[in-house]
Amino acid sequence: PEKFKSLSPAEFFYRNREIAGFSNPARALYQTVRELVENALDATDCYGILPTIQVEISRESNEAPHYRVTVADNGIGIPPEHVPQAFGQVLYGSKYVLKQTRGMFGLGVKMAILYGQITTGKPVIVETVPYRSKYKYSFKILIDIEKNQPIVLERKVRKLKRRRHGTLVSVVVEGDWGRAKSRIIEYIKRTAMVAPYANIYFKDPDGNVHHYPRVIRKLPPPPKETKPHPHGVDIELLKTLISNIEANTLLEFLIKAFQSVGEKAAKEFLEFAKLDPNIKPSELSIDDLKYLAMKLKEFNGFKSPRGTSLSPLGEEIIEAGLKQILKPEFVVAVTRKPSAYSGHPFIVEVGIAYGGQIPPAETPYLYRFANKIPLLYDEKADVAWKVVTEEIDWRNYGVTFPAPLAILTHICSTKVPYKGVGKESVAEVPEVERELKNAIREAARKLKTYISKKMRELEAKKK
Amino acid sequence: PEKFKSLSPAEFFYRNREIAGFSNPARALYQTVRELVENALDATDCYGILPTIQVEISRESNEAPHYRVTVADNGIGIPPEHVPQAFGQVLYGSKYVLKQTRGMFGLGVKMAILYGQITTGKPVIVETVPYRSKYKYSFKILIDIEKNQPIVLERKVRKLKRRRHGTLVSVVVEGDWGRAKSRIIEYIKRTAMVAPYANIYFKDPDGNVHHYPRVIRKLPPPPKETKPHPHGVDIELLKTLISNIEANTLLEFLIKAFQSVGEKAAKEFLEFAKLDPNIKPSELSIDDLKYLAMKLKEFNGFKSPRGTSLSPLGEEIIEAGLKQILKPEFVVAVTRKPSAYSGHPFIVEVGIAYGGQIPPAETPYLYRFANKIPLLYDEKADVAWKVVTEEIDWRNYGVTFPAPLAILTHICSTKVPYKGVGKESVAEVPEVERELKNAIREAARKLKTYISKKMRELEAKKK
Ligand SMILES: Nc1ncnc2c1ncn2[C@@H]1O[C@H](COP(=O)(O)OP(=O)(O)OP(=O)(O)O)[C@@H](O)[C@H]1O
Ligand SMILES: Nc1ncnc2c1ncn2[C@@H]1O[C@H](COP(=O)(O)OP(=O)(O)OP(=O)(O)O)[C@@H](O)[C@H]1O
Ligand SMILES: [Mg+2]
Ligand SMILES: [Mg+2]
Repeated sequence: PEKFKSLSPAEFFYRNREIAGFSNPARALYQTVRELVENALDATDCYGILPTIQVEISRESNEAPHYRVTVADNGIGIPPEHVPQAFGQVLYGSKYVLKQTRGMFGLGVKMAILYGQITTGKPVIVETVPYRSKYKYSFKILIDIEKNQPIVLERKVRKLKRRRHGTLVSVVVEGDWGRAKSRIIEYIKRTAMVAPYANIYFKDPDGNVHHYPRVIRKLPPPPKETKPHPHGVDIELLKTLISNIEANTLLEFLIKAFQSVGEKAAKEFLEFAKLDPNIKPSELSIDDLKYLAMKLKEFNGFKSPRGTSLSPLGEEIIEAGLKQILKPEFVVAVTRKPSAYSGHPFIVEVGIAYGGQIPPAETPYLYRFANKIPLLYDEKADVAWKVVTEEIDWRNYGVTFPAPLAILTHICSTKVPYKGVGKESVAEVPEVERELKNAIREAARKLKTYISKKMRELEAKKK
Repeated sequence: PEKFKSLSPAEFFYRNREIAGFSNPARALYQTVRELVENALDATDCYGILPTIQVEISRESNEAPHYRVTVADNGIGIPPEHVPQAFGQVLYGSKYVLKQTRGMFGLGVKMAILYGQITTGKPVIVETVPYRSKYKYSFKILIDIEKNQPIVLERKVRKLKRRRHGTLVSVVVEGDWGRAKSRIIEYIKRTAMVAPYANIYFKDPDGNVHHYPRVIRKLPPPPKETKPHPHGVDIELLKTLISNIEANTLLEFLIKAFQSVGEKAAKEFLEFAKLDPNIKPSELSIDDLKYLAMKLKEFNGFKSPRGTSLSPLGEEIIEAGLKQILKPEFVVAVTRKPSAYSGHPFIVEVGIAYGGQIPPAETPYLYRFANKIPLLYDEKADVAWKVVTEEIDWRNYGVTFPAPLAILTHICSTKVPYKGVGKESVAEVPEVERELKNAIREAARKLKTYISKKMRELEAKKK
């Protein structure tokens, strides 16, 4: 007889933690660091705060390979009433909105805490000073895996002597610094490369301090939450929007619910779909909703999604970042206009660096980023690798391998189509693939001009 | 101010369905078919029933690309009191036990139902006759996404005229038969290839019937549920075992909780760990548990995990399958002894086919299987691809590319270390990687013997 049971989300991700990147101690140490760093950056640069982030990994025990990972930031902090669930309940967070953020699943820090809990038994330490608060709140939290809820072991409140804001998160996990070292150092380095406005300190278990000082004081404009685009609808989303939005008529509903839908576009759409503008949205049947969803996706008269919910790096930052780490002789960057897939706005940006101190290689060096996060694993499964190695004929641009060629790709979106919850590679979404190809070609044409010019100069010198 | 909220598991997987393989209509149609077929096979061959499986995909609508996917089986059926949750609650199932089954997440059929619900609005139809029941139960179910619970639209009971048992599941999803066709046909073909004891009928939207008749009447012994192996412990697992198992002493607990731990091994372990055999397990502190987990993983005196919870294909089935689809001139198969990773038993099996009707190619053709499921996507991200293309020097075995070489790999385990919930590629777990390499070398040595013999015969002919 079959034993039926249900799992809580905490139990599910505990059993299947390799799916979230916690597949062995080295990888788990890496994932722990990045989940905490990504939360710290989301709490700062998405809010117009110049980030100061301190990362420390130290050996916690001599007998066992246990490491304490601590990340402190000067971000907006967390309201104390939300701390227990934000750290103790899987699938709980503040990033379930349509805006470009690094976080998106409500799972990341809980995976690190779970992994620490099962390998070392230690609770997470959270200290937070919410923006404008006079108090610092300190917690020690474990996760009740079966119930998927927090166990608050300790909660303290202390009045601050001087005003500040931010958060510190500290966990102890089983890890393997020897194997993880190069990737963790590279992750921090590439994070800093695309965040030159951030002050990042990283102290590692060998006692070395890696410091990436702030080099510009200008923050890119923070992304703004947006409404869904009509091309992204399905029946369930329509049901949810109808029950959450006050609208007496279908016309009013369309204008209120969606981005890119003004009164004129809404009226044109209703005519196209042959729908009565005055129907009460709550009176639509499932078949009506099915029809409405189909027509909304079909209609071409809506403006394309705008980029206000996005925060691209910009060509200046990409070129400066490539110059700094690669010391190439040529560099170019391209930031494309906003595009969309399934109603989600996205922007593709590409940088190409050539020559100089880049060692020639059989394939290009690929630096992948998504929502400003460096992606270091699963390169060959990523859509960017496919485009760079299979869809671009580099000989058309004067490049023959082995060549000193490096490519940076950045995909930013209200929803990056990751292949897995570990956020290591991006899926082959056709619209994204097409934009990557176009962006690389645009940049490669400028590389071609440079290479040809250089060839002519060499020819001229010989004569 | 940040908007904090929690998501139900249904909501989480609805929003992030590309992570479960539902990334575009073609891929979603494929995933829908396979989730239903894998459930049907688990309900038959794991219970000593010779499977008869009927799969039908038909075009449901002329205006929209909607397809009805129906899979019927002669399996053990589902008890009616569990049907609503089995089909209407994400993270609910009967395969959360330590035994080799195709299913493992309690998610698969719900993803197909969710996807159908959001793209076509149609509920799932489930008809089931549990083993030995006199009644057939019919349901129509939708998923309440926000609450992650079933909405039973219809439930009927009918007395059977003649005895039988099995289940029928039918959903309507948005799909793309044109793009998905070749992969779906290949999936069914490879499923039949490793299940020659199954009768499989597949009727596609073009009206074609693909029939894979039963060719052997002998079923492999069904896998048996096992207890965890001590090398797979962590602090949380110990806590759970202690609260679920009646044991007055630590000695009794060790013997009852784990596989491969008899009285002698338990006593030797307690001596090694310097622990008192008579402690009451419920009185162990978190630090005691941490120490116990560490020592259990360290101790070498436990027998390695046994293979009773596994059900390998066997060399006969692998060779027959390769011969049937490839018509090679040479074929060999190797089934390794059971091994383990993190306390989970696993067996690696490999088949090599060479020459005959296999067209020469620059890389080997790779047929990957895990727990008898054919894996058709994400080949380059799979550990098997890495081993076959990077860790074996084929010239050592007389193979130079282009070569007419095909390799079949099968990994079976109580927990296949998939990279994602869509079950398309296997992660690089060191123990599994090592076993794959050893299995391929073992088979390749026999290929080498064959190739050398053939070369000598050719040489002899020339003289
Ligand atoms: N350093 C921090 N500063 C401010 N808020 C934080 C910080 N760390 C975590 N949080 C809050 O806790 C929530 C949960 O974090 P968690 O990493 O689990 O999920 P997420 O970042 O929303 O998504 P993801 O799973 O993709 O990382 C966040 O949404 C955020 O509101
Ligand atoms: N055709 C079937 N015959 C018998 N039981 C079935 C059938 N289909 C589904 N079930 C039952 O419903 C449960 C849920 O199925 P579901 O596919 O969601 O999860 P699973 O198969 O356990 O795991 P996975 O997510 O890996 O597929 C199964 O565990 C099984 O008990
Ligand atoms: Mg996060
Ligand atoms: Mg299943």
